[in-house]
Amino acid sequence: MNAAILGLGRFGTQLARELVKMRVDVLAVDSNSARVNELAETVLLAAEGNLTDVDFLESLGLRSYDYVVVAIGSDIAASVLITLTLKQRLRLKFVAAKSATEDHSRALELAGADVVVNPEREAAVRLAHTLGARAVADYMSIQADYGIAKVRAPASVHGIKIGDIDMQGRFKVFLLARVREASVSFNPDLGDVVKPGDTWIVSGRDADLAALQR
Amino acid sequence: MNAAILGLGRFGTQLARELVKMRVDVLAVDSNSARVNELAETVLLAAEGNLTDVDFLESLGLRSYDYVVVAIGSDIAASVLITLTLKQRLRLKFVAAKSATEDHSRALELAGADVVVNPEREAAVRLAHTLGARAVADYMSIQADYGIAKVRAPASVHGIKIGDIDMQGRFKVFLLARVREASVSFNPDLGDVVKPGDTWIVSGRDADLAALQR
Ligand SMILES: Nc1ncnc2c1ncn2[C@@H]1O[C@H](COP(=O)(O)OP(=O)(O)OP(=O)(O)O)[C@@H](O)[C@H]1O
Ligand SMILES: Nc1ncnc2c1ncn2[C@@H]1O[C@H](COP(=O)(O)OP(=O)(O)OP(=O)(O)O)[C@@H](O)[C@H]1O
Repeated sequence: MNAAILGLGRFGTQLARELVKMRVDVLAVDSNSARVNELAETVLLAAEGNLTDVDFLESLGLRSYDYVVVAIGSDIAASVLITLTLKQRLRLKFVAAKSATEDHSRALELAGADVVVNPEREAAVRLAHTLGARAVADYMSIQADYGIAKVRAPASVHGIKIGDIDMQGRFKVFLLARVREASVSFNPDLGDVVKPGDTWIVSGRDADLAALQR
Repeated sequence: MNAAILGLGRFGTQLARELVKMRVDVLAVDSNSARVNELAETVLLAAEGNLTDVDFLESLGLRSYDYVVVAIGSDIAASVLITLTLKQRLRLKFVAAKSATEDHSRALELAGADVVVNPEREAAVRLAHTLGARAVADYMSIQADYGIAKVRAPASVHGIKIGDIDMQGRFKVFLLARVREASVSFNPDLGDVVKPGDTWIVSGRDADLAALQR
């Protein structure tokens, strides 16, 4: 397996190092000689030059690589031009590209990128959901004899507004979050009507959770 | 559930937006008024000011937030100072911080960060392994009547160098990768000795894969 990494910023450099750890044959390219030199001892091949120069790009023999990654984030025009050249002119089978913004991602897709990676956005979404999971776990850990369960919203309240349901009085549970079509809401709108298929993440005593699960 | 996001670069902004989608109550803070204004309509609360100013930091009432995220990547000193102040002086229960480099991560851990996020490094590692998995799948798809299997390295070759094993002749398979202690190698060193516990990812005809699996 081999891979070519074009652009050796933090993302490109970390990618090259991880592939080398997996004993993949790596070509690393950048116009900045210091960055090329920093990786020259680690990777199989390193090259220095301007990737927007089509002659230089063609001289790299990229067609013999399984995977090529365009790891240039902040120069959006360069990133899109290189990706377009690799996919449409050189007809490479697989090109992944790093994106900095949603518009950048869209342009890379139009240019033909097979995979678009936006590290900040993906890490942000991942952390948001990690915090959500922690909120559920933290809530559970402070309620000693309470559990947490994921239950289908009861048929008896389909079509009823969340705010009109007396969760404590009627079901003896606390509604932590509502999940609908894979999207989780921690403070569902009180005017929101319960739909069949809604899932509730609720906290309560085990007997009450069990009753809801039936 | 509520969360405070300190620093509204691409990571902080995407994090705030995703939490708002999950209907979490969000406080967004930055010294740059344009960035604060951009999010002011989306989040519950927004504030503008210098987060390295301890009086300003204390005025935000962060103790009433479940989670606080320091989303300042490029000013390492500011990021570490703010994290230290939040954990050691304000004694906040949970602080996540964004890091730009390994040294930055280490400093954030020393400062007491509960979670350190390095988007470029994590995305790079994830892409490296995605490419590895694709390499295995691609290899499989071009060999019509061949399969791929993960098998324990046979006891008969424990202690033998990889390069001294005639994979084709003896086992009638091609060694795609070797997995040892959760670390995968696509081109294992030919001088590397097979250890008990090694797993091989091999390609071959089903009957030969089955023979190896016994
Ligand atoms: N036209 C080009 N030819 C060759 N190398 C280039 C070209 N443009 C940018 N680079 C290199 O690509 C690397 C990454 O570029 P840049 O810093 O713009 O991306 P980034 O995505 O912001 O970086 P990071 O991965 O650190 O977040 C730099 O080392 C830069 O020298
Ligand atoms: N001392 C400070 N007080 C308040 N806001 C700050 C301070 N230092 C930096 N910021 C803000 O934090 C935000 C993110 O900072 P910066 O651009 O350094 O981080 P980054 O991690 O490189 O960004 P990105 O998330 O876009 O990759 C910026 O909007 C900046 O205005």
